[in-house]
Amino acid sequence: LIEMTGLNRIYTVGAEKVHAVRDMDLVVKTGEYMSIMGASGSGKSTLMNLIGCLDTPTSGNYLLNGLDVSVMNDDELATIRNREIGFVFQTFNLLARSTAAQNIELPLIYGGVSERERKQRVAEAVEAVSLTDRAHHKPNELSGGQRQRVAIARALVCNPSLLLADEPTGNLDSKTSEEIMGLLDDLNNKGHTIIVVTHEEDIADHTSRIIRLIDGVISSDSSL
Amino acid sequence: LIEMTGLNRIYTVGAEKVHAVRDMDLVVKTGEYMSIMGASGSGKSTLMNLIGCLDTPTSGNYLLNGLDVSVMNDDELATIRNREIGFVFQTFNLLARSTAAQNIELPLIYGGVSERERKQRVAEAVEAVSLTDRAHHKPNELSGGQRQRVAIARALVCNPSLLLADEPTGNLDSKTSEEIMGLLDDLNNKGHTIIVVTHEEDIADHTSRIIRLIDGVISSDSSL
Ligand SMILES: Nc1ncnc2c1ncn2[C@@H]1O[C@H](COP(=O)(O)OP(=O)(O)OP(=O)(O)O)[C@@H](O)[C@H]1O
Ligand SMILES: Nc1ncnc2c1ncn2[C@@H]1O[C@H](COP(=O)(O)OP(=O)(O)OP(=O)(O)O)[C@@H](O)[C@H]1O
Ligand SMILES: [Mg+2]
Ligand SMILES: [Mg+2]
Repeated sequence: LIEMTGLNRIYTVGAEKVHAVRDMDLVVKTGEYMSIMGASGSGKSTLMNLIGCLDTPTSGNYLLNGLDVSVMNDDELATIRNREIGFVFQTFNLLARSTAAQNIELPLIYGGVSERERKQRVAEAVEAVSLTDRAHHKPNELSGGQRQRVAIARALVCNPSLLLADEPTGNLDSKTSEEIMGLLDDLNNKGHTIIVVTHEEDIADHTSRIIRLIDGVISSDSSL
Repeated sequence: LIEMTGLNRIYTVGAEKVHAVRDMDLVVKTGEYMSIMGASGSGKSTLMNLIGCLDTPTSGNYLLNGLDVSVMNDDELATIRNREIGFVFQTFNLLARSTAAQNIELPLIYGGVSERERKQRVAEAVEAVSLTDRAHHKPNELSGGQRQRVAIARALVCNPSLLLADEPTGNLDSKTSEEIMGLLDDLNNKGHTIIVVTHEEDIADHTSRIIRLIDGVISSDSSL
């Protein structure tokens, strides 16, 4: 599914260059359930943004489902992101003036799903993350962990073939974390590919492969 | 230091009322090191905002250092918040157009500290959270855990007598979390009062008292 060769991402800040991802080779097969771990600042979110086509590498090759991402135009990238990939952001990125339910519905509106089916699927996603009695609240009327769950529901509602979750349980107590990981386990059992950034070993234990980053480089890979 | 009696906080959302903190009695002595735990949505951040004078209770009494907070005007509350209380927010609340160093310096500017001393203290705070090589980056040029550390450094730079930290390690790997908890341990050893919201038992184990919330009510208190 994912084939990265010699991938680099260098940020420029004034005169300084930050080499966040260095010369990375990574292969992820369809249906894999993988964790990415590593210290704060080691490049995990940068790598996730590259995988999810939210960011362009400085150099290197990225084949997604056999297609060369670097030769795609913005429309093609946007289509892939909306239809194939679900992304749970480390900072949630919810729309402040929309309710939880409206935020969760948005990818379905982009996907051209009928209103009747949208309402049905949003209700199911809201129920799955235990937010039924908060669905009409806006983000600033929700707790931190409730906002995180809205972000998760929004990523799940499209039934994405690739789910990218950047620290999805960082704001959740252990019981709620376990419920969320249960949802991810179910999704993987149906054949979806899941990549989770986490710094908690309990969360990583749900997955079947763990890669660890140090300063933008893969320092260990449990599948090797 | 903190004496709350019959405290309530009710949010109104349209026609609905959310009773986030219910009839709470809480006493915290100077120099205590306490954790607040509980499920997502149980009222932890709401309680922290009430303790930190960032929010007003719907009813009940709050004495801070023997002073009745409910009869203070905005200026008096702002003075207390700036001089006595350091707050690490669950969502960081950094200024997007300022660098990490500028964000950390801000409370010292409000406190009327001289420029020479400000530069010194900001450099020490940046060093304490291991961000020396990122101090000139803006928040969107930092990783999630680096932003969290900027928020922590900003709360610590005033040497506050009361530090309120709402899930300060949620975005940090275990090694960085331990370093941050080490900073809090040191602060408490110097006599400062520290209250930490966390959902991780390892973090709570640094503190000497744990209260647990269920639906806005204290369900257990290890000091009793
Ligand atoms: N401004 C608001 N308006 C309406 N309801 C709110 C508001 N802020 C919080 N709430 C509700 O009050 C309850 C308590 O919220 P609070 O943020 O204190 O929870 P929390 O314990 O910090 O949760 P988490 O662990 O998820 O951060 C939640 O159910 C939330 O939906
Ligand atoms: N837009 C940017 N401009 C400059 N530097 C950046 C930018 N975004 C990230 N960085 C830097 O790149 C490095 C990797 O960042 P990244 O967000 O990928 O880390 P991370 O592993 O996700 O960390 P965390 O666990 O703290 O979320 C960090 O040192 C960060 O300061
Ligand atoms: Mg990150
Ligand atoms: Mg909270």
